[in-house]
Amino acid sequence: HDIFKKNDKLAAKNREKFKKHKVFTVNVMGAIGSGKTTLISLAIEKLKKEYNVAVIAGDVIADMDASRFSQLGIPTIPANTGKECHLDANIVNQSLNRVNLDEIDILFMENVGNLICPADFDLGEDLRIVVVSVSEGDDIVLKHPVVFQKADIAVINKIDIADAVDVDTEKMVKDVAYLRPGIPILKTSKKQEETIDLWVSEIIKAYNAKS
Amino acid sequence: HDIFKKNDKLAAKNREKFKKHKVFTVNVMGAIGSGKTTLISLAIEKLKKEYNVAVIAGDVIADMDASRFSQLGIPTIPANTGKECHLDANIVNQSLNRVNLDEIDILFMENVGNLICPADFDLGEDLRIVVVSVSEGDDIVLKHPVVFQKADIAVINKIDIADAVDVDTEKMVKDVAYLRPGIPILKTSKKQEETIDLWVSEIIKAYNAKS
Ligand SMILES: Nc1nc2c(ncn2[C@@H]2O[C@H](COP(=O)(O)OP(=O)(O)OP(=O)(O)O)[C@@H](O)[C@H]2O)c(=O)[nH]1
Ligand SMILES: Nc1nc2c(ncn2[C@@H]2O[C@H](COP(=O)(O)OP(=O)(O)OP(=O)(O)O)[C@@H](O)[C@H]2O)c(=O)[nH]1
Ligand SMILES: [Mg+2]
Ligand SMILES: [Mg+2]
Ligand SMILES: [Zn+2]
Ligand SMILES: [Zn+2]
Repeated sequence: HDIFKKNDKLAAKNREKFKKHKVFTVNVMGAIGSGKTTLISLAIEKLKKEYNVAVIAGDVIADMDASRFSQLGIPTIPANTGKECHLDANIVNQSLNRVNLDEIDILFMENVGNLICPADFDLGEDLRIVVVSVSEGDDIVLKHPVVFQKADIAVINKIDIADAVDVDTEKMVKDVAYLRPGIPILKTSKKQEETIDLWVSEIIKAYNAKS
Repeated sequence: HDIFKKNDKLAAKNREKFKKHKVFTVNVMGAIGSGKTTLISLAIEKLKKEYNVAVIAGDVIADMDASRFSQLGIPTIPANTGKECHLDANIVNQSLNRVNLDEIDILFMENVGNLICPADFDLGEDLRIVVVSVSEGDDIVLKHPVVFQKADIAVINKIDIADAVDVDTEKMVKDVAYLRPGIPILKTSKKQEETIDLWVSEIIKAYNAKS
């Protein structure tokens, strides 16, 4: 596919740039409203004391999430994706011109809410995260195999409301493990601090493995 | 845009076909896991006594939703969209070959979970529904203006868990009214029968207006 070839070339360029400036990059994909911004924000709050963190907020209308990030006092680049339903290497490449990569240790990229297209667009990232929430229903994992097959970490969020939506989180965990044996599968809730600590530790683990 | 021109031509063909066979068609769009299948299923249960109902279930992997529909004993056409993140007029056109339109009064088309691309692909439908749920967050409406600007009915679902996710449903209603003044905005929960009766009555109202 021409589009993918073109994207992969640019993704490789991004990867080179990140490597050169020693930036660890995280592509956070997930369903609409699954909690991507919440989880990235909570991670930034914990990480920013010891690491230089920045974020690219990608969406149709990026400034809503971007303002949540900039409130945390870190470099934030809103990336309006318009009619595109996924971030691509080109948008990321252009965003990189707006930030000083030498001043960044960890760069988060919040992808557009979508479990289909983002799976096919390499951004040049080191780490691929997929976030789904219990409120999307427990068949959501098997319905979107490709994005899970390419994930490095899977997050099942909003576990505090699992009973309210009567969803079996263990089924969701099993389904992820079936599609992608061996990857870390985190169950999180913004209301349960220990789950957030684990989420942050997984990012730090991957960061250390890369350094 | 070439893709849209091509789609619009085929959508017009579909529209002609539906008109010829007197089929009332409903395009149900919405976020991933917002409750499209649930709402369509509940509507089918009430409508099938008096109307001949059928459904096209569109998704990456369509058979999960399709089996929920076929259990209701109505003609169900699974439409696998593969890497496409939206139903288009072509997929619908092909699906129509697999059903006897003379035997159908109301045809539901469940779109792929996505609030971006489906807005741009006319399927040839009579009625456009957009479903979001409170669990996606109350900024979800303003983040996706185009799909709401083209909607005929907006549904804010899962109101039974609004407090559990601390979302202001009235803000969501206001945001829809701002983008698309005058359209019916329904607040629903699968657990609150009266909200489902209202949802079904809106469909019947539109059906009668068309006949
Ligand atoms: N109950 C509960 N609600 C949560 C949790 N995490 C996020 N939310 C809520 O879910 C809604 C969406 O959260 P966001 O962080 O904006 O989700 P998102 O994935 O960034 O959304 P988009 O960028 O619009 O796709 C908000 O109302 C959050 O408060 C959680 O762990 N539990
Ligand atoms: N609490 C609550 N849960 C609901 C409601 N409606 C649907 N759900 C749950 O939400 C989840 C998703 O429902 P579906 O009907 O499959 O949603 P969908 O929009 O068809 O999902 P996709 O086709 O995969 O995009 C399921 O676990 C449902 O039981 C509701 O009104 N209240
Ligand atoms: Mg977000
Ligand atoms: Mg469905
Ligand atoms: Zn797409
Ligand atoms: Zn799309």
